[in-house]
Formats: sequence, C-alpha cells, structure tokens
Amino acid sequence: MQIAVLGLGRFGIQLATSLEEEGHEVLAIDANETVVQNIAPRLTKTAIADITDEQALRDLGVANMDVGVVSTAVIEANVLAVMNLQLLEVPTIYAKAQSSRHATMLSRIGVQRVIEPEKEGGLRFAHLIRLPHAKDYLSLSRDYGIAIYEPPPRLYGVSLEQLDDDGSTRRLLMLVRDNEVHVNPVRSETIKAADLLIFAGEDDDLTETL
Amino acid sequence: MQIAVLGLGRFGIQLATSLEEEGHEVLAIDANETVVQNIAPRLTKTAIADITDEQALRDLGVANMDVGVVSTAVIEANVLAVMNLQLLEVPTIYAKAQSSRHATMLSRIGVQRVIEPEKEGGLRFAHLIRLPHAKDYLSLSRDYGIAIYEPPPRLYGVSLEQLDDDGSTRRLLMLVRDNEVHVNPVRSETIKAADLLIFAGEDDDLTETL
Ligand SMILES: Nc1ncnc2c1ncn2[C@@H]1O[C@H](COP(=O)(O)OP(=O)(O)OP(=O)(O)O)[C@@H](O)[C@H]1O
Ligand SMILES: Nc1ncnc2c1ncn2[C@@H]1O[C@H](COP(=O)(O)OP(=O)(O)OP(=O)(O)O)[C@@H](O)[C@H]1O
Repeated sequence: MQIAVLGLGRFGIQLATSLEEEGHEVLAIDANETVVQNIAPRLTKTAIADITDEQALRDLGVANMDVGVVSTAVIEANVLAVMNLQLLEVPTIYAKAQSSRHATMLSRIGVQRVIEPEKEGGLRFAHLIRLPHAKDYLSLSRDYGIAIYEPPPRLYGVSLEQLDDDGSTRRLLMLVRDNEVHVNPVRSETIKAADLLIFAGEDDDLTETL
Repeated sequence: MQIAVLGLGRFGIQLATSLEEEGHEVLAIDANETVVQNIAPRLTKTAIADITDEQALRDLGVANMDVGVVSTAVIEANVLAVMNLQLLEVPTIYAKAQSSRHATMLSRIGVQRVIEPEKEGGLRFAHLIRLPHAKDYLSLSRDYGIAIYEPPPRLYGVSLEQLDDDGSTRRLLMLVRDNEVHVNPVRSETIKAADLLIFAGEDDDLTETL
C-alpha cells in the first residue's frame, strides 16, 4: 500500500518506519526541517511541507495514495490535514487524537480510525501493572484478556502441565520459542529461558503467580 | 495496591483512572493546579506537588506506596522523580520515556519497566493498518500475532466453520459475545453483530479477508 504519514512526532516516526519495514511505500511529511532531516536516512521518501496546505500535498502526490494518517497533535493542523486528505480523495483516512473531544470530532468528519496512543497505553499499562512477569497484554472484554509472559528463572525446566490450574480460568494458549509460535503446545514440554508463554483468562486469574 | 502516579498528561490520567476503576488505591500528583483540579472529581486522592521535590513526596506518604509510576515527559523532571522514588524506597518503579535514549537511561538507573506509549502505538497501528476489520492487535513474534475482529455485516448469520481455511495459519481462538469469552467456540455457532472474533496467525494470513 501507499501510505502518507502527516506529522512526525514519536507516533508518526514509529508508524512510518514500521510500515516501511513491512514493505509498504511510505511518504513521511513534516513542516519541521530538522525533524525531516533526522528521519530521512531511515525512510525512502520524506518531504518538508505544511500539511494544512492542500496544494503542497497535491504536489507531493498524496492524492494517489491509498491511506493517509494524520499524526500531529495540534488540533487545528490535525483537522485541516484530515480535510485536505478528503479534498484529495484519499480513500482511507486515519488520525491521532489528543483528547476524547478531538476523537469524537474526527469520527464525525469521517476519519475511519482514531488513535489515542497515550490513552490506550494508559489503559494497557493499568492491566500490566498487576502482572509482574507480563511483557504485554490485550484486553478482550471488560475483565478478560490475553497476557504474554516471560517466565521467571525458577520456572526454567518446569513442564507446561505444572502451570495448569483447573480452578482457574487461566489457560495456556501458545508458546513462542525462537520466534516460532506453537499453538496448544504439548504439556510435557519444559520451559526454557527466552520462551514466551501466552495465556488467556480472566484478569484476576492472570494475576496469579505462575 | 497503593500506586502513586507522578505527572498527569494523557497517559498518566488514563492510568490513574483505570487503576482506580480496577480497585487500587491511587495517589495522582501534578504540579499544575488546573490539571489537578480538572481530574480531582474523577479520582479519590490527588495532590498538587513538584515531583522533583523529595520532601514534598515524603509529606504525601509516597514512601509507603507499593508502586510509583513517573509519567511526565520532560526528561529532567522524569529522571529526578525516579531518583526520588528510589530515595523513598518505593519497591517498584515504572516510568514513561520520551525517546529510546531516555528509555535506556531509565533502565540503567533501575526502572523496572519503561513505557513508550507513542512508539508502542505506532508499532501496533502499523499492524492494524493492514487489518481493515481489526479492532486491536497483539504482536507475538516478528511476523505472528493475535487480532481482534469486528465481523462485517455480510458475515452475520454465517457459521464459524465457514471461516476456517486449512491453507492458512489463521486460527479462530475465541469468540467474545455479550462480554463473555468462549475459547475454542463450537464451529456450528453463527456470527452475530457485536461479536468479536479473536484470531491468531501469521501477519500475512491475518490480512486475508474473512
Ligand atoms: N501544519 C503542519 N504541517 C506539517 N507538520 C506539522 C504541522 N503541525 C505540526 N507538525 C508536526 O507534527 C509533529 C508532531 O506534532 P506534535 O509534536 O505536536 O505531536 P506529539 O503529540 O508530541 O507527537 P507524539 O506524541 O507522537 O510524539 C511535529 O514534528 C511538527 O513539526
Ligand atoms: N516537576 C513536575 N512536578 C509535577 N508535575 C510535573 C512536573 N513536570 C511536569 N509535570 C506534569 O506532567 C504532566 C505531563 O507532562 P507532559 O505534558 O510533558 O507529558 P506528555 O508527554 O505530553 O504527556 P502525555 O503524552 O501522556 O499526554 C503535565 O501535566 C505537567 O504539569
């Protein structure tokens, strides 16, 4: 896909570099020359432009792109940039919001996905705080989720079946070893350092010590 | 747990409110009076203080807390606040970083977990961009993940077994309906609006249209 990233704060920079690593064609735009110079070595196509300037975006070929992501925080520039993408008829438009009010406004003007990384990070970390060995967490419902665990050293060499607990909703879904994912791993398998254990369960059960 | 949140930006505010909703005792601190006044109605314990002032934190009882989270962006205040938490012997210290260099610095001075919400959000959204119906995504390895799908209307009434594809690594792990999670759901079950489908698979297979 051809994707324009408008605004290169921390979110925009990570998004642009990850998308390019995944094989997409990325055009990364920012008005700040220093910002663009710093990231230019890591990206194929960058440009210094004001994203509130429709003609500037047109000159850069943004009208031909599949997706536009507006990733500046400043509300006025952000909303004007969204409107420019619509004028350029970019079919898919996503934007970062800096508050719930801003998020609602963006949805109303037709942004298909609104991202609030700080808010989502705060929600996710509130779950992670209760899971000392968890590396990451995905919420599935109000009180149920998936947690990725790095096993503590005392579990090395312990078999997976010793982790099972019939009284608990916690279930081992997968084992990740050497970047390979094993779904419903064999219970006699023993845990190694650098393994990742993927559990699903009610949040309270996920907090149980392994 | 008793948790002190130092710095009430978007991340800190969401973290403090989510932790309190989960039943923890939260003390939310910021130097900016307006910020604290705005959030005070939503939280039990808030305080106006400079987190770089060790005595101020001591007076607030932070030394008795289980966890301290430093969630300001400004590097100097952030690092000084971490050091204060260490002087107050708070056993578990987490902090938000605003760059990889800042993150490395924090790990070196003993912060047990470093959070970079904008960077993590950028990584996650780079995956989500390729998954039009996905609501959220969790990366398990370099090219394998778990995606939460909201089924499009054309799938309402379709049975789950029609989603299976033996040529693909994509597998349906769970169905979420009415806030209840069903692991390995019965394949004859039919999809309803408001269901969530939880798939695991290689990223390329997750992009296949349902
Ligand atoms: N009109 C504009 N045209 C182009 N770039 C812009 C414009 N307005 C702001 N930017 C750029 O957007 C970038 C990100 O904006 P800002 O720093 O406000 O967001 P942020 O919320 O701090 O980002 P993040 O949280 O992702 O780090 C900055 O590099 C800035 O130069
Ligand atoms: N020394 C300090 N003592 C107390 N609070 C502080 C101090 N320094 C900064 N803060 C507070 O930290 C809060 C968040 O800081 P800042 O806005 O720099 O972070 P941010 O990265 O924009 O946050 P977010 O991305 O989570 O919205 C602000 O409300 C600010 O008042």
